[in-house]
Amino acid sequence: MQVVAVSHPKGGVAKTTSAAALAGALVRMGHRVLVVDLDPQSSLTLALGHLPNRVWPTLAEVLQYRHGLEEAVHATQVKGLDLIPASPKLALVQRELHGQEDYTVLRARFRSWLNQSSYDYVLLDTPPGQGLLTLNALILAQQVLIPTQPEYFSAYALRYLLQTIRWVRLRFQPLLAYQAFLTMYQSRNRAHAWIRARLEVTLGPGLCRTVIPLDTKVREAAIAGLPVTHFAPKSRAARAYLALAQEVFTHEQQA
Amino acid sequence: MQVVAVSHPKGGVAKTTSAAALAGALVRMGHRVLVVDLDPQSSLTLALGHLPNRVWPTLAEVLQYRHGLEEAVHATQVKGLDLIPASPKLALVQRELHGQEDYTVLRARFRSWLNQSSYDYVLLDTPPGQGLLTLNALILAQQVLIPTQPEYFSAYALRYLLQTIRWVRLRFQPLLAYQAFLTMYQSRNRAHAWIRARLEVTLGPGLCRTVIPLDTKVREAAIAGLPVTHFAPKSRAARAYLALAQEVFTHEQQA
Ligand SMILES: Nc1ncnc2c1ncn2[C@@H]1O[C@H](COP(=O)(O)OP(=O)(O)OP(=O)(O)O)[C@@H](O)[C@H]1O
Ligand SMILES: Nc1ncnc2c1ncn2[C@@H]1O[C@H](COP(=O)(O)OP(=O)(O)OP(=O)(O)O)[C@@H](O)[C@H]1O
Ligand SMILES: [Mg+2]
Ligand SMILES: [Mg+2]
Repeated sequence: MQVVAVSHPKGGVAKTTSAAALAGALVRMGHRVLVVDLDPQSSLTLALGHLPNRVWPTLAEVLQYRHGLEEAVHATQVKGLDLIPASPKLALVQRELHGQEDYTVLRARFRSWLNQSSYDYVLLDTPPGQGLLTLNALILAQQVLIPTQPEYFSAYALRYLLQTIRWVRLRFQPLLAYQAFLTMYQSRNRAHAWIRARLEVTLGPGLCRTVIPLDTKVREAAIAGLPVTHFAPKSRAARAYLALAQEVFTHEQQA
Repeated sequence: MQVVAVSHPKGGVAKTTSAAALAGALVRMGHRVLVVDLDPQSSLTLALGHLPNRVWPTLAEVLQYRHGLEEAVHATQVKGLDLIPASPKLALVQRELHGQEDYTVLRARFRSWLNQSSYDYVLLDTPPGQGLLTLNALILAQQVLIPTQPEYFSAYALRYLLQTIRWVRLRFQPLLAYQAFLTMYQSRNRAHAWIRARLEVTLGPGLCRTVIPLDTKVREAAIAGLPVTHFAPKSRAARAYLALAQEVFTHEQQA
């Protein structure tokens, strides 16, 4: 059982899209997968066909110790892929965590339950920024996948997440590994090639070889409530996410 | 003097790009403008040519009462456009706000100083999500501009911001106005036209007629540290932001 956080402090770099698509790829590879939505904006919940104001209970009720984990697991349109949804109430839960001495509630709630569950992979989708929900995800996870858009703000903000990973390694988990990968990549765009070359230098083995191309099928998949791997399996994005899952999950690269 | 917040809880919808470009447009219209970066990721600081780990003092020192506002104002490459930069330390300031009875520190620090300053417009760039820094911006501002990408997650998350605006109107400022506008719009994209039509119905006069097109000049402007209105004044995005500034700022539409 492998717990993987998908995180990047910059907004709109394809964290949610990647969490859904990698989960879809892992299901295609024959694994049983659980995804957890930690974003009060609930994009992953929407991306997998649920409405955050209807589906219940959600992660908020689990973190408030109002419901068990089992009850918050919901099926998706993809067999073998389950979801613990988010809701706007998570913002309240995050605010309440600030007052607490020990804010590592995700680990406290999930750790022993996950070890006994039958999932092969658990993917955690995090909100933008570096709030306490994101920190909780990094403390529970064994591996962080970092979607990075080949543009200035996102490449620059990467350093903030790498600093946080170093801090989590010191305080909580010395073996927390990370790998970044490029998303929404356009091979004919000179600025994209330039940023890619720079990231290869600064990240070395920490940057995946597989690159996710810009592909409008991704946006259509979100409206259909399906990962792009299941909405348009022959699309360039679906094939790239399958290749990425094989690169990242077959031999865990330490970085 | 008009204080305007640029906000949307979804990440990557062009909040920062719009704050810089609208400020550039207002300068072209002859106004003196101050922009304030409230995002710990400091994208607006980068977008206007400063490095968050070098420029000092920043908004964090102002909100901690360590430095006066005057000292935190920095010039940009655009004459008539000044910046109060952000830094990663803002994340710490935001965490500290959680413990306080009265978290409306932005209004406390800025209100009387702004009334005496010679700026015509002050634009506040907010981080994604709905944390206390964003809430502070909505409490100080008289108008909220809401950049909205014509895609599923961003159109859905709009409701969360509108709820927050209604709450701020009840608790703090009954006259807080808002207007949404479409960004990164591709006229030949059917899903974009569909989402636009839906937003016209749900928002009515709250949706601007001016639409900002997808334009690669925007990304190049960010690397050059200039608003797109000054980097590529004849570009489609620059002309659209000028038209948007004229639509929004000449006759304040209440919504
Ligand atoms: N490969 C791709 N091709 C085209 N569009 C994409 C691709 N990946 C993501 N997108 C689109 O980019 C937008 C941002 O993606 P997404 O919401 O997954 O990012 P995020 O990092 O999760 O955002 P947030 O910071 O708000 O959580 C969405 O509209 C999504 O559909
Ligand atoms: N009209 C446009 N055409 C092309 N690219 C654009 C346009 N507007 C914004 N972008 C690009 O989209 C990305 C996201 O924009 P930006 O960072 O301004 O969004 P944001 O809402 O401020 O993100 P965050 O939620 O992280 O604060 C940036 O790479 C930016 O250059
Ligand atoms: Mg997301
Ligand atoms: Mg921004």
